[in-house]
Formats: sequence, C-alpha cells, structure tokens
Amino acid sequence: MKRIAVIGLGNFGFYLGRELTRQGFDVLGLDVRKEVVQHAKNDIAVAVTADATQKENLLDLGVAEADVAVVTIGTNMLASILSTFLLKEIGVRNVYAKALSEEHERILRRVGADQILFPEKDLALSLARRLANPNMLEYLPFIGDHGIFEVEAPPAFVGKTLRELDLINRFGTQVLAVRQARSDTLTFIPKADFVIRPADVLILLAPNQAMAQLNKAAQ
Amino acid sequence: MKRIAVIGLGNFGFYLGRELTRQGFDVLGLDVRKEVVQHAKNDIAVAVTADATQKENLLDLGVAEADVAVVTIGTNMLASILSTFLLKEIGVRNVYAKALSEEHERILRRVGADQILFPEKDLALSLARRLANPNMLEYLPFIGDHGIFEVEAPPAFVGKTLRELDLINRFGTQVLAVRQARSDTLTFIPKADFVIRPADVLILLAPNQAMAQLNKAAQ
Ligand SMILES: Nc1ncnc2c1ncn2[C@@H]1O[C@H](COP(=O)(O)OP(=O)(O)OP(=O)(O)O)[C@@H](O)[C@H]1O
Ligand SMILES: Nc1ncnc2c1ncn2[C@@H]1O[C@H](COP(=O)(O)OP(=O)(O)OP(=O)(O)O)[C@@H](O)[C@H]1O
Repeated sequence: MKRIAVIGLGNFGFYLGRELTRQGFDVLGLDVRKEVVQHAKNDIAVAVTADATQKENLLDLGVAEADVAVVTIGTNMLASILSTFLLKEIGVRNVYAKALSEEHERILRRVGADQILFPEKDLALSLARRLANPNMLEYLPFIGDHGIFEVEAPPAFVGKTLRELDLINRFGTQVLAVRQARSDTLTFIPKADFVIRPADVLILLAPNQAMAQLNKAAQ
Repeated sequence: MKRIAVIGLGNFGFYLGRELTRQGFDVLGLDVRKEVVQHAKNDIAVAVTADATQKENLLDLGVAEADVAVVTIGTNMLASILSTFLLKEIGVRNVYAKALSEEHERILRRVGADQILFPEKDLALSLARRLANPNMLEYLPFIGDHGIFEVEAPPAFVGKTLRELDLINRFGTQVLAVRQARSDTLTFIPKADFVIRPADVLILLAPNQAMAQLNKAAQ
C-alpha cells in the first residue's frame, strides 16, 4: 500500500489527504498551523503539526519513506520551494508541487519537482473547453464501476486481431483507440481485423476489475 | 458567438479569458487592478480596469448582455459575493463563481450563482484518483479530433436498434454507454440489438464534426 505525504493542509492538501485516506492509502499530512491539523485529524489517516521546511522534521516523521509527497503550500512561495527541495534531498522518489505562477513552476522544476500541479490553470482550460463544447464530457461518467484505461499491449496480444482477442465478451472491455508507437498515430474505433503490434498502447473502456483479469490473462 | 464576461484576471481568470479568446469567444475581462489588466491585454479580447462590485460599472460595460459571467475573485470573499449577486440582478443568465471554501460555496449559491468552481477541490479529487489508478485516464486523450459526448437520443432514433442505426459506419461514432432515464441505469457497451427508448441519453465517442452531422440526420 502506498505511503503518501501531503505537505500543507489548506483546501488542496485537505481534500487530497481526505480522498486518499478514503481510498485506503497510508497518508501522512503535515501543516505548520495547529488548528489546521486539528481540523484535518478526523479525515486524514495521520495529521501532524510540523514545519515542512525543516529537514529534521521530515526525517523524524519518516517522510523519506513516502512513495509520493505532494507539496500544497500556496501563498508562501519560499516555503513551497524549500520543502520541495528538501523532499528530493531526503530521497522521496515522486514529488508533486503546486505552483502559483509559471515562474514558480519553473523554479519548482529546477529544484526537483517531478510533477507540477496548477489547479487554477487546469480548471480554467477545462471550463473553457466545456463552454466551447457544451455536450462534450471532460470527466468521464465512468467513475466507480468502469473507467478508461491506457495500457501497453501485453506480449500475449501481439500479432492477434481484435476479433481473435474477443475482449468484449471475455472481459466486457471495448477498445476505443490504439496508439501505434512506430507511426505515433492514434487509430480511433479500430475494426475487428485490426492486428496488434509490439508497443501498441490500447485505450480501453473497461470495468475496473477487468484490468486485473486482463493482466493475468496476458501472462 | 457567445459573449463571456470574466470578472477578475488573477491566475484563474487570466487563463480562462485567454483560452476562451483563443477559442473565438467574445471575451470581456474586468479587474480592479490596472497592472493586471495591462498584462492581460495581449491575450484577452477586451480587458478593462473596473470594480466589479459597482453595479453602474457592470451596466456601463454591457455585462448584462453577456451569455455567461465567471466570477474568479479569490481572496476577497465579500467582493466575490457582491459581484455574483449583482450579475444575477442585472440579468446575466449563467453566472459561475469560484469558491474558497464550502461555506463560501453555500453563500454563493444563495446569492444566485448557477455553478460553483472549486479548482483546489477538483484537482485534489482528480489527483487522488490518478494515484489510485495509475493507468486510468482522467482527461480524455481525444482532444482535438474526437471527443466523448453526451446527447439525448433524437426522436428519429427512438424505437430503433443500434444495429439499424449503424452509427459506426454512418458517422464513425461508437456508443460507449446509454443512460436510461426511466430506470436511471447506465448500460455500458450496449449490444447491437439494444433498442433506444425516449429520453435515453447516449454517451458517444465521435469525431467532433460527427456531432453536427448527427444532429442533421436526426431531424
Ligand atoms: N513551512 C510549512 N510547513 C508546513 N505547512 C505549511 C508551511 N507553510 C505553509 N503551510 C501550510 O500550507 C497550507 C496551504 O498554504 P496556503 O494556505 O498558503 O495556500 P493556499 O493556496 O491558500 O492553499 P489552498 O488553496 O489549498 O487552500 C496552509 O494551511 C499553511 O499553514
Ligand atoms: N471588486 C473587484 N473587481 C474586479 N476585480 C477584482 C475585485 N476584487 C478583486 N479583483 C481581482 O480578482 C483577481 C483574483 O483575485 P485574487 O487574486 O484575490 O484571487 P486568487 O484566488 O489569488 O486568484 P487566482 O488563484 O486566480 O490567481 C485579482 O486580480 C483582483 O485584482
């Protein structure tokens, strides 16, 4: 089970920590403000009052063992940069950091952030698309039971046609598109006689549990 | 062409106004700070320095004629509430407003906001899902050419089977799921003999231009 450190429990950190806790992750939340930590204790697996720009604090709390750390500190740009830098220094493999501006984003990448999060920019682009395409879905309505997945074609599938693989009947899975590595093309709604090639990436509509079954069958 | 008023040109307002301008909308951006407006002038159709909590300003600038207004004012909760209230008062049909907290969200709805935007909460939930399902796609890779659309079944389709409608060959469109109004069920990957009922909502993977063709053919 993944250990996730959430640095800063403002809106973004709180909702993230709460949802990850609900999904069963081993979540450690840190915030320098005691009242914020108190408020988070009901919803986040472990919530601790600590200054995330102090290296000893991070080491004492075992943050170096986290699989992922997410720096959600907002208004204090220096704290955000320092914390990100220290998390990489103590060896956290995947550090996500929230940016307040494009300049902040560039600095965060420079100090080692693996992924940048920019809530305002993301929602702005998503809203603009929705206003331009009122009946286009941004988020999939397939939450819970089904999802759209991207998986590299397992070796056992290579050289077979979609008709032979019969994914619809065997796994209740529909192939929406195939991204072909060699030509970097995306083929939508491939036909039954489509042959899978090595390194093809399948974009599937499938029930969540089909992904586990598919992985087994592909071995 | 849609007229969109963007109130506040901080990160969220700026990226929204810029993307809408790129998509060809008639965008009016307002901000009380002159330097912010200056910075936005290159990217937003029209950007004006004005206090959006003053009703005369909104009326003088023709905001009442906007199809959609988006209040992106952040840290000043009172300004956000006042502006939202006034926009509904002058008759803007669709007012979206950014919330800073769940309490703020409730107040905004009470003063008439039609839709609430909560960038931090949205991205937190989306990131949590991505961490739980590393190969699940949150955003569709179908941007540009194809998209996933939700459309109410046109009357001409009712009573016909998917085989008869032959959407794949006629419009290059795949029916991913059907939401049946009467039973409020969502049927994934419907079979060829699935019969369309009145008020069924079709969830389609289709090229963007197929939507226009579909609308024509359905008349
Ligand atoms: N050095 C630090 N160590 C730990 N937490 C910190 C530190 N500095 C700031 N924080 C916390 O980070 C949290 C989020 O930061 P802040 O509120 O500045 O950003 P924000 O952009 O308003 O956040 P949000 O939009 O997520 O509410 C705050 O609760 C704050 O107490
Ligand atoms: N009464 C007002 N009329 C017009 N603009 C306003 C008014 N009050 C605030 N604004 C503007 O709204 C913009 C966004 O607000 P603010 O910066 O407080 O929020 P924010 O949450 O930091 O925004 P973002 O995250 O989008 O950068 C600012 O540029 C500010 O000048």
